[in-house]
Amino acid sequence: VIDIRAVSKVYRTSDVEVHALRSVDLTIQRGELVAIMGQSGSGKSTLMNIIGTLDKPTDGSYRLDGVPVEDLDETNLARLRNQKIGFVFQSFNLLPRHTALANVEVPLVYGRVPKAERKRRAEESLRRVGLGERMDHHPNQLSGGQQQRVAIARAMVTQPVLLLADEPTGALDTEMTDQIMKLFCDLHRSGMTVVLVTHEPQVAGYAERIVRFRDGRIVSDEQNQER
Amino acid sequence: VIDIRAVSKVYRTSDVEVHALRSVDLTIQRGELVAIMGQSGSGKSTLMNIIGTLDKPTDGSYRLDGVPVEDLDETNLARLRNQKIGFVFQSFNLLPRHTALANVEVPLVYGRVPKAERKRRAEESLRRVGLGERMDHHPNQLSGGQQQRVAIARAMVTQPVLLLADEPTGALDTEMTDQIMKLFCDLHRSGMTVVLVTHEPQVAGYAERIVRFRDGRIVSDEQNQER
Ligand SMILES: Nc1ncnc2c1ncn2[C@@H]1O[C@H](COP(=O)(O)OP(=O)(O)OP(=O)(O)O)[C@@H](O)[C@H]1O
Ligand SMILES: Nc1ncnc2c1ncn2[C@@H]1O[C@H](COP(=O)(O)OP(=O)(O)OP(=O)(O)O)[C@@H](O)[C@H]1O
Ligand SMILES: [Mg+2]
Ligand SMILES: [Mg+2]
Repeated sequence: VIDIRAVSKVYRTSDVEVHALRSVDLTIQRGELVAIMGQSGSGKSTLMNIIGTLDKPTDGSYRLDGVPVEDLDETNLARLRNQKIGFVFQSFNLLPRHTALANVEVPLVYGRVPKAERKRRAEESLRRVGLGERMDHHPNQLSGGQQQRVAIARAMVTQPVLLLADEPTGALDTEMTDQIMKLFCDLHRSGMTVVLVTHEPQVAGYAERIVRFRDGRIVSDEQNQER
Repeated sequence: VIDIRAVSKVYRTSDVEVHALRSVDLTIQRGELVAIMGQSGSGKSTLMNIIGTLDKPTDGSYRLDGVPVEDLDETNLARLRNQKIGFVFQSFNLLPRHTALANVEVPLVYGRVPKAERKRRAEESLRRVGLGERMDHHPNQLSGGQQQRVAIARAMVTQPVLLLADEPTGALDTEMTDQIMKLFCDLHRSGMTVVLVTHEPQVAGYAERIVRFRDGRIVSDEQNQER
């Protein structure tokens, strides 16, 4: 369970304060499929980085399965991230001089999974996103959409309990978008909690619940009627 | 005028050949507004890189305003790119340790525009994309959509005759997408040739002509009826 109470985030640059999040309250139950929408710059990625323990709030509290995240030291945070959370970054964040396969293996290396099993699971994850023919390509030998799918395969390979995906289909065409969303629905049906950021109505249509942001605040939080 | 005849592009990796473009014929007249669509991996970015003289075809010929591009040396190509072509990359390609303003000034520095005029034109370009309040931010202090808008402002700032935009609205919400497309239509009305890659029907709807790719080939090339 994700339990966010009165969380604010303020960035201080040279001469100005940017209030990216303004006292946000949000609870997400285990096994939910939630879409977060909102204009460019409204605080969606900032929230996802906090939920994924990649960034700390300026104010307020965040509990993950009842445990206050601010009480965890870096070692425990790193273990929590590696074993419980899969993250698809908005900017992909692939390792440039590594193949698609090696990129997907990275979280398994941190998780001390033996080499043969690592390779098998990474290959399977790449096949599930339609990249069976591109495993040896480096990021700069892949198209934009293919790079995004490598990032998705990497986030799924550890079979996390929580999948956080920030605009996971931004570089994909409508057909591939549907394929990836069906994959996320399979993972959701098997019990995974999935939180995704999107500005595409086609993607939000798959979610059970849609949370909308505007200027750092939640302006609506509704069950998705169309599902 | 862009005149592409029987252009192919083959990437050779360690053990396999990837045919990204297969004998493509395409002519784009001055002042057209053309959208290129197609599945992920179908060759769209490869074509844009060739049109923008950032990459060379493996086979076939490319003439820009009647001049065979393969006959130009690197100095002439660089001058042609800087003065005639604006490019919005699919991966933004911003300079990390530079502000948004400095990033937009880069093409004007190459074009030897004096400092005061440079600053004025870069500020105006950033305001046109709605980033008047973020000029001093570095790329890692901007949201995904804001970074994309900096890349758009940089491509427009030299007032090129040809604007090439590769998924220019991939990180933008529907409202901002409309704002950017209206901006592109203004530029098009003032005589600029605009070629954009998109997988979003909302964006293709603005174009005069829609060219569709599949597996490295053009499968359709039609006037847009809905405009
Ligand atoms: N440097 C390279 N070496 C090998 N293959 C490459 C290289 N660059 C691209 N490719 C391959 O060429 C094909 C075309 O890539 P391209 O980037 O043009 O696709 P795209 O249509 O832009 O796709 P997307 O919508 O995902 O951005 C892809 O299958 C890709 O894997
Ligand atoms: N390191 C930083 N320093 C200063 N301001 C920042 C920083 N990171 C983000 N911001 C600002 O915080 C606000 C929220 O950014 P965020 O990345 O959460 O937006 P977003 O909703 O994900 O937008 P997009 O849809 O464009 O990705 C933006 O206005 C952005 O300029
Ligand atoms: Mg974002
Ligand atoms: Mg591309």
